[in-house]
Amino acid sequence: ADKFIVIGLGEFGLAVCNKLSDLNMEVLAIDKDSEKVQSIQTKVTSAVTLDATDEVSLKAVGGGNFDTAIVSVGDDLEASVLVVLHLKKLGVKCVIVKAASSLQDKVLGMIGADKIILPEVDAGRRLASSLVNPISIDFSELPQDIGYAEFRVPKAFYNKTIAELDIRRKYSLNIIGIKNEKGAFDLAFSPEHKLSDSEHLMVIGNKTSIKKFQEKEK
Amino acid sequence: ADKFIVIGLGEFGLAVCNKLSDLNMEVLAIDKDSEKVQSIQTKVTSAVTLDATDEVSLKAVGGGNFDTAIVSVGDDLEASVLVVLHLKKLGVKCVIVKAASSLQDKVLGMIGADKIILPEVDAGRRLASSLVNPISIDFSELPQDIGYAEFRVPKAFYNKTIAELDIRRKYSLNIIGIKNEKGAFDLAFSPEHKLSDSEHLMVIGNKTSIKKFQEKEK
Ligand SMILES: Nc1ncnc2c1ncn2[C@@H]1O[C@H](COP(=O)(O)OP(=O)(O)OP(=O)(O)O)[C@@H](O)[C@H]1O
Ligand SMILES: Nc1ncnc2c1ncn2[C@@H]1O[C@H](COP(=O)(O)OP(=O)(O)OP(=O)(O)O)[C@@H](O)[C@H]1O
Repeated sequence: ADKFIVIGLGEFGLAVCNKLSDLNMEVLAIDKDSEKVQSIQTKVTSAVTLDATDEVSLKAVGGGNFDTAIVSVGDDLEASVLVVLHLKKLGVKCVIVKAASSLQDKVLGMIGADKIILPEVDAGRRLASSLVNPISIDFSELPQDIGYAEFRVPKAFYNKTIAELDIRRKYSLNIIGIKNEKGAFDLAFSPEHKLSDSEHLMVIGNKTSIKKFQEKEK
Repeated sequence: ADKFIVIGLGEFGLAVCNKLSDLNMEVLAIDKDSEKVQSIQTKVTSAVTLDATDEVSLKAVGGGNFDTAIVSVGDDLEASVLVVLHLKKLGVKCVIVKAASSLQDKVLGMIGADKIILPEVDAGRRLASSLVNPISIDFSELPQDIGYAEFRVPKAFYNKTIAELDIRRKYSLNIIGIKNEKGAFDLAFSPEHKLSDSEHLMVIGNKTSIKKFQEKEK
């Protein structure tokens, strides 16, 4: 669960390696370019030079032992397809691929990639939104230890009001909204609103507090 | 303020054009490749085929009349540099550039770009964070009409407690935290906390509610 194989050390793959390592994850970094492998050696758990389109090499480094693989081997669709197919054949549960274009996105989805990233499209959309709505600061600017989660209303909360439950004080969580079963949500709910089993709580708070709440209310 | 010039219609530029147009912004789309210009013609306000490294052409289409330019002309650093310099010379206030690498990032910053985007680095970091902390849903998944903002404590609020101010009911805003003058913030503040003039309110709510509050508390 905290073991990752990252294949392809371009800007994207490198950023993934660096961030995963900063978060203390175990990372095996792979690239066919030995210079790139060398420059990341000290940062990750291990780094190996090999051609990931060669199934034998991938198997030799234990590629199949990872739950999650992140693949970004550049514009060559054939290379991306081969690497994805090898990883799935070796039993990797979650194969994430960076696609070089919307067309590649389609193809990679069809051959079994579990998640496809289009950095340019994502970045373009985000930039446009932030230019039109500067008031909505990118939430990813909120500090790293803050999380957002949605919870079914726990049995113990049925028919109680938000005010009487005193959630902020008891759980260090902030309810920012209530979702109904259709997915519509209300951010302007009254503190006197009584919670029901068909609702979900939209919650913000410290990630530790969120985890604690999840454990407790199971 | 809602007039944009987008130069370069690769995946990034295209995504910017599409999103800005969806948000009803005025968009002039530019590319040297007439096929790309044609395919976006019906989506944007206007689309023109020209070489943006040619200052005369840029001036001819009124490049200087835009407040914001978004430039993504590919891997050729020289082309990016030329386009940025021309736009600044024509008087464009905000020139945003997509850089092809961390090295380009440095150079473009030094020659006057106001904001530089590195989609692969951003995407790699975000992916890594979401893999380690699946519990923290990407806030940009919160619906488009929700915003986050920070406000100085209005004079009328000095020395009052959050509880007595009843901000959620009066302003449809949710205070998720309080920032002090050093930038440190507290998400677990007590409702009995008295607000002071050295603090900032960290607020989430409907964007309309945020705007109203901004107007009112000036
Ligand atoms: N078959 C392969 N096996 C291992 N590594 C490979 C293979 N093919 C390409 N690579 C590596 O993948 C990396 C891809 O980076 P490149 O800059 O070409 O593309 P990219 O994915 O578009 O990069 P970026 O993330 O910067 O946008 C390179 O470091 C390259 O050496
Ligand atoms: N001097 C120029 N004037 C106008 N358009 C240009 C100029 N140079 C390049 N372009 C255009 O900019 C676009 C750049 O897209 P390209 O796919 O090469 O790079 P990119 O910025 O890496 O794209 P992506 O956003 O897909 O990552 C192309 O459509 C190209 O025609």
